[in-house]
Amino acid sequence: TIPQATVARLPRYLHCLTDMVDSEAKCSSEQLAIAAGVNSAQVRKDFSYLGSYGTRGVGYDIRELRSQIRKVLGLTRTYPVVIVGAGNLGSALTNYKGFDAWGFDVVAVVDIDNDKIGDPVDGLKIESANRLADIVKERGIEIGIIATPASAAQSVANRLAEAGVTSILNLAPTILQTSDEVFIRRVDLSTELGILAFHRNSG
Amino acid sequence: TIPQATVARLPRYLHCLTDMVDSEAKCSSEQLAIAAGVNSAQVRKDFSYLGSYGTRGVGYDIRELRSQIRKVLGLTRTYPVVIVGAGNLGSALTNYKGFDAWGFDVVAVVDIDNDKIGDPVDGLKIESANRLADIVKERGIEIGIIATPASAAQSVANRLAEAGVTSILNLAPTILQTSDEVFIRRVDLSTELGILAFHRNSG
Ligand SMILES: NC(=O)c1ccc[n+]([C@@H]2O[C@H](COP(=O)([O-])OP(=O)(O)OC[C@H]3O[C@@H](n4cnc5c(N)ncnc54)[C@H](O)[C@@H]3O)[C@@H](O)[C@H]2O)c1
Ligand SMILES: NC(=O)c1ccc[n+]([C@@H]2O[C@H](COP(=O)([O-])OP(=O)(O)OC[C@H]3O[C@@H](n4cnc5c(N)ncnc54)[C@H](O)[C@@H]3O)[C@@H](O)[C@H]2O)c1
Repeated sequence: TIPQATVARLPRYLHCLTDMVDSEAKCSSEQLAIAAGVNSAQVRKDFSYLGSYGTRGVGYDIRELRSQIRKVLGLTRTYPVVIVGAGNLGSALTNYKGFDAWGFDVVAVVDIDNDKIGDPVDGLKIESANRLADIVKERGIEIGIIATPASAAQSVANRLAEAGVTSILNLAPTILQTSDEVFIRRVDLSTELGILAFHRNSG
Repeated sequence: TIPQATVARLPRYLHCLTDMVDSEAKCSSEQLAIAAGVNSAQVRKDFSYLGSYGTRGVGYDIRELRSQIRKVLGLTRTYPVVIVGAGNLGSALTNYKGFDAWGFDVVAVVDIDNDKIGDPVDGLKIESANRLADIVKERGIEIGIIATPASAAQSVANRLAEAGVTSILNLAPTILQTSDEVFIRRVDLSTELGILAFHRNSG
């Protein structure tokens, strides 16, 4: 099977290959390494897990590599997504067109604030979080994005899991406790700034 | 020196300790491990790099540990931050109060769109990106957050570096090429969703 660290780099290669596909037919592992910010031996090793070896002196076929990565990542179909929390961040995410290109389709955005429920956000209407389980079932939702305050994130994760959503992107600065079949990715922007601060101090 | 992987976990421990500090005086490595989503041996190892060993059977002093981590991360003072790009994401970030608690103070938000320049966002006014170098100097800005389209991100990074901002959080889905003294953290939400999709497919 493909190592986790390789999986985590595949979307990055996909971005780079997508930037190149309109201008080049082939690329070398060196070119891709520079574009992706890794070393070229890492590129060759990662692609060997996909069964892609490239041709010495010629490199990799960009279109073929892209479709290979998309297949491995499962990006050959659309994934219906729900965003929980229609505040600053949740609304920005709902408006974001960049997810469509990857096949992530935000089909619902829910909140508990009665002042927000019914408001339009990018072609959708904010719906009540009370209907989360029904919405998940009606629209076959597979991925949930948590954009609520940290204090609500755990109960939201529980309700998503109960409704059958076992892939969760948690944007609230808190660690969720979930059962093994729920897979969680976490992004915490304050942590990222904290790491930048560390590097400024250890100069 | 402290390993990179340990540094990346410190903000997470800080979140957990901050959640605990009002209710407990001490915590064990097991408690912290569960809260932070790592194993307890990792907790003990990470803290040994900080010179914190806890007392067998009693655990770690929460307040002491927090101030130790803040000191190591350099979070004992305020860092002036500029956000470049006042669109959906940039505005959400400017409105976000969570950064203040960590000492990250958004002191400017700039854009190139004349329709946006002069508009208020959370107590600030959107300023022209043409004045970036002056704004960095006038307000002693140390960290830059890039929230522009990917196509503009590289030129923005160059201008931030020229203006003396060598710590950058890049939110645009592109890999920046910068000189060695510029330190970059990257967050790409589509990549996070891509990794979730992979796990759904590999079952
Ligand atoms: N805005 C940012 O730039 C930013 C940056 C980093 C982290 N975050 C994190 O993202 C999360 C959202 O931030 P924000 O700035 O959008 O906050 P916000 O207060 O603007 O929005 C939160 C929304 O969640 C809703 N909500 C609360 N409990 C809920 C529940 N149980 N179910 C459904 N909706 C619920 C609220 O009604 C509100 O509309 C927070 O956890 C924050 O720490 C935000
Ligand atoms: N909105 C999201 O939820 C989200 C999610 C993931 C990634 N992103 C990434 O974050 C970035 C911003 O996304 P968004 O949704 O806010 O886009 P947006 O189009 O709403 O905002 C981008 C802003 O950047 C400004 N801009 C363009 N070039 C500039 C330059 N050279 N200097 C200063 N400002 C400039 C534009 O005028 C605009 O106001 C994009 O790269 C996007 O891919 C956004």
